[in-house]
Amino acid sequence: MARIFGVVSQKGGVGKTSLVQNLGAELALAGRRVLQVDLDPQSNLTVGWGIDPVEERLTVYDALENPQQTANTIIGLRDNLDLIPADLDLAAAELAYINAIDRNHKLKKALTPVADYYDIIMIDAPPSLGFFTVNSLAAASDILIPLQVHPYAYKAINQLFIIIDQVREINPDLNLFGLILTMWDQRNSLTGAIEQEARRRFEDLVFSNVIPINVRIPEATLEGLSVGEYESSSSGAKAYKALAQEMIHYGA
Amino acid sequence: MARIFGVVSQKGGVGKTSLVQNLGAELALAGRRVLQVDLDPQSNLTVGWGIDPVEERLTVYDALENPQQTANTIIGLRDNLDLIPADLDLAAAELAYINAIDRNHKLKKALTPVADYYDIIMIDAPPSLGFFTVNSLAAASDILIPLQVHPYAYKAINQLFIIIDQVREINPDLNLFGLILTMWDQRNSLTGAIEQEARRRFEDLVFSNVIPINVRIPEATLEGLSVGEYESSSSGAKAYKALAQEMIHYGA
Ligand SMILES: Nc1ncnc2c1ncn2[C@@H]1O[C@H](COP(=O)(O)OP(=O)(O)OP(=O)(O)O)[C@@H](O)[C@H]1O
Ligand SMILES: Nc1ncnc2c1ncn2[C@@H]1O[C@H](COP(=O)(O)OP(=O)(O)OP(=O)(O)O)[C@@H](O)[C@H]1O
Ligand SMILES: [Mg+2]
Ligand SMILES: [Mg+2]
Repeated sequence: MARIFGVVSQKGGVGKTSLVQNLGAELALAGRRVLQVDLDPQSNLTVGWGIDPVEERLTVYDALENPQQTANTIIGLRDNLDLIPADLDLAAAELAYINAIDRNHKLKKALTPVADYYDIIMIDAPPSLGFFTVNSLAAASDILIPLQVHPYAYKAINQLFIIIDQVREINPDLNLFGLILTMWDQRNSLTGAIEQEARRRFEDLVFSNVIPINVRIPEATLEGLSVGEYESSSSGAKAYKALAQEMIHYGA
Repeated sequence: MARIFGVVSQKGGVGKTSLVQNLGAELALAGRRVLQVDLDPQSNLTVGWGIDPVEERLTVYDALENPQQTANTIIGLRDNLDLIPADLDLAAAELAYINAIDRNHKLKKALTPVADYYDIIMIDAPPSLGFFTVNSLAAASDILIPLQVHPYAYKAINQLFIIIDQVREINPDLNLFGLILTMWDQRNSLTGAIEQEARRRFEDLVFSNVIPINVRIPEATLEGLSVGEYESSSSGAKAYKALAQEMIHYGA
């Protein structure tokens, strides 16, 4: 049975999509069978892999609608690495299921038919605490929180923890796997201050490896590649690779 | 009658809140009577001004509920500069008004009683194209789009333009005032590529002044200050001041 990671933060632009794409790619290179799920109508993860969300294809919305279809939505990206893409139509799901009894379990049901084919499933979600993030957390076994070393992102953690506790009412075994410091910039004092505060408060929940600010990360998305494929010697690529090893060390 | 600017982008972390706070502060210093509205449940604009959203007070939600209350929600920040704060309870508004006939006009109605006291109103909204962004656009006379010089943010423009066109059905005079390049970093090639593409496509809708990457911007929020107050000699502070002058030159 796959370990399912919900990558969540309601703060925008903290590196959720980048984490799913690049950490997932490194875990696949390390031999884990990985499925990435784009649960954001913005479809950045889909775009990041060079797939045009405008083209007609089955998407995660089709899987939510009919779990029997899930296998047909899967795109093979690389060895050991698959994707369930999204498109803008996914935005309609939030209201479509407003009165559905199983509203919060749509994704869990969609993933059940395929979960056994994978070791790791990673779910990208939009910057909000609504339907998509709740579905991700309800489907997940584990949570990964990218924590940008900025004040607003740090302050967002309290509210996120409240939502996580609420979701534990329907998913009691939901485990916080860890926090990953992102957009880390040793040149500025803010990085140090936020890192120190985060490690003091969350202790060993914060991974040792941080993701530094590195322009190769957004550049790689223009090519539809992971940053490791785009430039393996870059600080960003090395960081995700090291993080993957740390994740594996802790049981991923 | 105030000119009402909706500052919008569904891409997260592109500098919406920073733009409202800092550009608004500079416009107030230049003598414009400015009201800032925090229409994001995350309340980052409120926090950025050093106001604790947890404390009991009237917020923008009270103004949405009862426009007669709007004046009572206003906090005086500085000379010529006021704020309507938010708190986390605002998240409930999206569903509370799901069947309201005037669902999209709640903010417009809330601002009408106070609009004449101001020259400029600036509205911060969350990273989505839902209720809050639509309300901002429906209340606005003008739109400002912060455009982070990254691929995902650039790709988000198409969808944003579609929503703007839709809102023009209920707000026909809605004017796109301009796009502001943010997190501009002359050290990396991506900045140049995205800037060139944006200026080619949107021409003089893109302001000449850009907002550079500058750590003083997030640092200032820790102190509840605008970046101009925090460190007026910083590149960030100078950029917002120059941008304010450019806005005034174009009629703000
Ligand atoms: N460590 C990094 N260094 C430099 N740029 C980065 C880094 N991580 C991510 N980025 C870039 O910053 C932007 C924001 O990252 P990303 O889109 O992954 O965040 P997100 O949390 O998924 O955003 P959203 O909230 O909009 O979904 C993207 O353009 C991405 O390529
Ligand atoms: N030019 C800049 N240089 C460095 N940091 C910046 C700059 N502009 C904004 N920031 C910081 O980057 C983060 C994202 O900016 P901000 O919160 O203003 O974006 P946003 O679009 O409002 O995000 P959200 O989508 O979450 O509402 C914040 O921590 C902010 O302080
Ligand atoms: Mg994302
Ligand atoms: Mg914001």
